[in-house]
Amino acid sequence: MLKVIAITNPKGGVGKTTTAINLAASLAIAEKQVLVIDLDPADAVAQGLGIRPADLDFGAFEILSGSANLMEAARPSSIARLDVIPARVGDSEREVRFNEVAKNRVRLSRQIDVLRSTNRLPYDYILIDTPPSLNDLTFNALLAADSVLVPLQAGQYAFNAVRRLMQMLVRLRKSANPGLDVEGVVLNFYEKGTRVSDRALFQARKVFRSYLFDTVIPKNTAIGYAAFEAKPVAMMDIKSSGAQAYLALAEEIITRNEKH
Amino acid sequence: MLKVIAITNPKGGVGKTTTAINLAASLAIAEKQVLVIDLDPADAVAQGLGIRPADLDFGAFEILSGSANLMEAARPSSIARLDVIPARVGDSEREVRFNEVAKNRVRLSRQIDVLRSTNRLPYDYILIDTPPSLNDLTFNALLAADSVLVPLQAGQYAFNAVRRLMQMLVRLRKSANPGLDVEGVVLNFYEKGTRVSDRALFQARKVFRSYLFDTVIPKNTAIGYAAFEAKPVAMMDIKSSGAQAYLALAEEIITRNEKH
Ligand SMILES: Nc1ncnc2c1ncn2[C@@H]1O[C@H](COP(=O)(O)OP(=O)(O)OP(=O)(O)O)[C@@H](O)[C@H]1O
Ligand SMILES: Nc1ncnc2c1ncn2[C@@H]1O[C@H](COP(=O)(O)OP(=O)(O)OP(=O)(O)O)[C@@H](O)[C@H]1O
Ligand SMILES: [Mg+2]
Ligand SMILES: [Mg+2]
Repeated sequence: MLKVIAITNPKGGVGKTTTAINLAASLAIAEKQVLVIDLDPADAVAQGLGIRPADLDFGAFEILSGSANLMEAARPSSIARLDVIPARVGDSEREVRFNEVAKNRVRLSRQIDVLRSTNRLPYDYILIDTPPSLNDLTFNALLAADSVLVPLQAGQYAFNAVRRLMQMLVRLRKSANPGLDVEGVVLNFYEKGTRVSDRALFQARKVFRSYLFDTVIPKNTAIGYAAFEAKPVAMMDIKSSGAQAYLALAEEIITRNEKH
Repeated sequence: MLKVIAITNPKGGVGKTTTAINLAASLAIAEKQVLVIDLDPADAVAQGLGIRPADLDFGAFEILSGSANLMEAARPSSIARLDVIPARVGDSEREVRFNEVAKNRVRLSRQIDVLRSTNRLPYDYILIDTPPSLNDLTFNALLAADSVLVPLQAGQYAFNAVRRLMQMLVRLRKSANPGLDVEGVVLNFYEKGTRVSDRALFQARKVFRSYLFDTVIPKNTAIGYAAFEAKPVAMMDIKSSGAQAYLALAEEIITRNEKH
């Protein structure tokens, strides 16, 4: 079974990259074969996993421009069962080009279809990190994905952005990817007992109902610090509240997807 | 004297909108005439100032599509001397259209040139909020601006994004806006005494030198809470550390710009 999940929210700084890295590592710890693809020119997935994109031959840039396929570009990380494809954008010249080749919004989904058609599927989960924007790069991810996972930050501007995303998903389902599901919404930066967080959790339960994951990701300095150490938080401090939350999120996703 | 400042950083969630709203309010408190224009389809500036874009006739959408000019679209806010032009995007249909009309990257700068040519300038400062992306909407702001103000979040992925932005600015200066200056970089979410913040301040001073504002914006729950109350933090609690920081930032900008 191959499940492709796009990690998306047009609101910036909600924890898309942090979730991509830490959920991928947690799924790998739970014995799943995992690939993380970075479609954000910021190339933060590589940074958070201690990988220098310039050292590699290929990245998402080459995949979208058609000069490499997924298996040629996938590289092992320092974590067992976790492969990575960084954006590998580099400079502003290539960033402009990356946005141009992404105008063909089915490039990534074509590559994933090839992967699905092989006999032995190399991965159980593919996670795709996206930029904070509803642009052609994010559309490439949404057309390639089976479902969307939406990190939600406790904060005032957060809910409108998710509404914008959900409206866009309705358009996409009608036009290009009828099977696109919502994997779920996960509340991040939760600070127990603060007004902003308690209000956000209450509102999120009301608005997203069963789409809201039971797991809530706490605001946890270990998560921010692990990014400096260029490793997933579970590899830095498995007992931290952040690491435990992402392991729980991985379990929740595995249970939802594999019980059928 | 009219000074146009674009508030930009391709990294998401660093406090662009928060800075646009609170700096604008602080400049107005310091007796300046101020206009805030929102080029982010998230329309968070309107939300943070308690304005419903749907109640207005025009927004940045109409300005970029050529059906209204700046003075027709500008509306007073509840704060004296502070006018607002929301993005006024509404739904995903208009969001797609907004990105299309923005392909003409000089639309906004043309409108601002018209404003500059009038005898009595209505504003001392125009602040432009931008989406977390180096896209055509952000380029409209960068081509219309005299300078760029960059909020910087203390965090691992923050510095690379500013490097990407600075590289893009070099290209822009050569191609389209030779006079584009850097107004400064302001450190946000500063938590005194934490490793992540102390490291960020040290690094920011080393990397940005005199571009780094002396004023540092603290992480302050009043700032997040004021957004829920749909007002600038100075209007909710002028003694809060957040309000005091934005007043100091306004003073610093006024001193830098008006001493010549
Ligand atoms: N639960 C958490 N606790 C503490 N810090 C966190 C948490 N989640 C994310 N962070 C930190 O917050 C910052 C923003 O997170 P991140 O960069 O993952 O968001 P993003 O949605 O990918 O941003 P962008 O929109 O720019 O792509 C990072 O510095 C990250 O280390
Ligand atoms: N100094 C601060 N202290 C506490 N909360 C803050 C501070 N600055 C910003 N915030 C909160 O952090 C969140 C992100 O800020 P904001 O939305 O202004 O960033 P942004 O850069 O405009 O995001 P985007 O990239 O999505 O446009 C908001 O919920 C805001 O209220
Ligand atoms: Mg990210
Ligand atoms: Mg914003």
